[in-house]
Amino acid sequence: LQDKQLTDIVIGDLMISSEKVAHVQVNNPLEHALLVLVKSGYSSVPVLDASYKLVGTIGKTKILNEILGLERFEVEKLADMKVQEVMNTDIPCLLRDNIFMDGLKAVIDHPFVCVADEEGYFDGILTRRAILKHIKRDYYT
Amino acid sequence: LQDKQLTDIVIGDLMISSEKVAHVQVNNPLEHALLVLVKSGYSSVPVLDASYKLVGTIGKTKILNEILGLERFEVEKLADMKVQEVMNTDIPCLLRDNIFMDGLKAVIDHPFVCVADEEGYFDGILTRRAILKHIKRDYYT
Ligand SMILES: Nc1ncnc2c1ncn2[C@@H]1O[C@@H]2COP(=O)(O)O[C@H]3[C@@H](O)[C@H](n4cnc5c(N)ncnc54)O[C@@H]3COP(=O)(O)O[C@H]2[C@H]1O
Ligand SMILES: Nc1ncnc2c1ncn2[C@@H]1O[C@@H]2COP(=O)(O)O[C@H]3[C@@H](O)[C@H](n4cnc5c(N)ncnc54)O[C@@H]3COP(=O)(O)O[C@H]2[C@H]1O
Repeated sequence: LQDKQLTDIVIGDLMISSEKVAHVQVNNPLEHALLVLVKSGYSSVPVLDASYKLVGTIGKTKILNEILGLERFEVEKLADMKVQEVMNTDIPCLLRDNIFMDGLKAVIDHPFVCVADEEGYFDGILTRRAILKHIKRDYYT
Repeated sequence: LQDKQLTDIVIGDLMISSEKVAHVQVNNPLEHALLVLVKSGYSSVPVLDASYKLVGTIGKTKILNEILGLERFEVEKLADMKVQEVMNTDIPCLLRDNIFMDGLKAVIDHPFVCVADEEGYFDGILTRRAILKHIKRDYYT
């Protein structure tokens, strides 16, 4: 990776691979999802199904919006709702052998972008931080 | 801005200026801060004092962590606590005439970095998105 030119770098070189990515399952209750998000510290994480295929993403903003009532945050609703009802399914996705520029373009509007294989199995995530670190190195060499 | 070289770009050229930045006041109750965050959709925003000096940042993760009890999220605590007790004061800061590279380095570990003048008055925020958009343009020209 150290010696590779920016033009030879692919998404697979920079992504955080799936085993290191915090995620939730599509049928988890929202309460579990919010706990995962608060304890991991992440604003948003991927949503997978039982066979580890990528189905969407879910974040704190969306969950909190769902339970914001007229007078207070209705935390009791968290136990009744499922990730599936609230998750974002309209998400960009990359392949591990897409090129660096595809990654740069994708993260302009998204803090992270999911990586999946052609059958939809979750491979990992490409973060803005990974892209920025690599750009900084590129500028200094 | 269009014709400026990357080496001539300063933070002031790329930042979102203060009037467009959602923020909270240091003495607001946490309940108000969380409402601002949920309604604006932002994960974290600057905290200012009454004279518009920058004092810190506050985000959803920190607030939710504060109210996470053993059995549930204790939303009633939100009315009792103030932004000041929970905000992050250990934050990086830039000057509007710092150079592009200072900005790139600063956003590697932070989704946004506050910009203030030498007396500490809030000027705006530099976001990762602003840096990434500019880099993409730089790579294409
Ligand atoms: N535990 C931690 N240790 C050190 N720094 C931390 C951290 N948690 C967050 N950060 C810093 O804050 C940035 C924004 O995190 P956020 O959770 O909003 O947004 C994150 C989160 O939604 C997701 N993400 C990152 N790593 C993840 C992981 N291992 N599992 C699941 N999601 C992850 O990708 C987004 C962008 O991540 P990125 O690294 O570019 O940017 C991260 C990173 O610079
Ligand atoms: N209303 C909206 N419209 C379009 N896109 C939206 C959006 N809200 C969020 N995004 C997208 O999501 C990214 C992460 O937003 P987040 O709120 O976690 O993290 C944000 C937020 O904490 C802060 N931020 C950005 N703009 C702000 C503003 N006008 N006022 C206060 N804070 C702001 O800077 C962080 C990084 O912002 P950045 O633009 O790099 O990256 C943003 C942007 O790409």
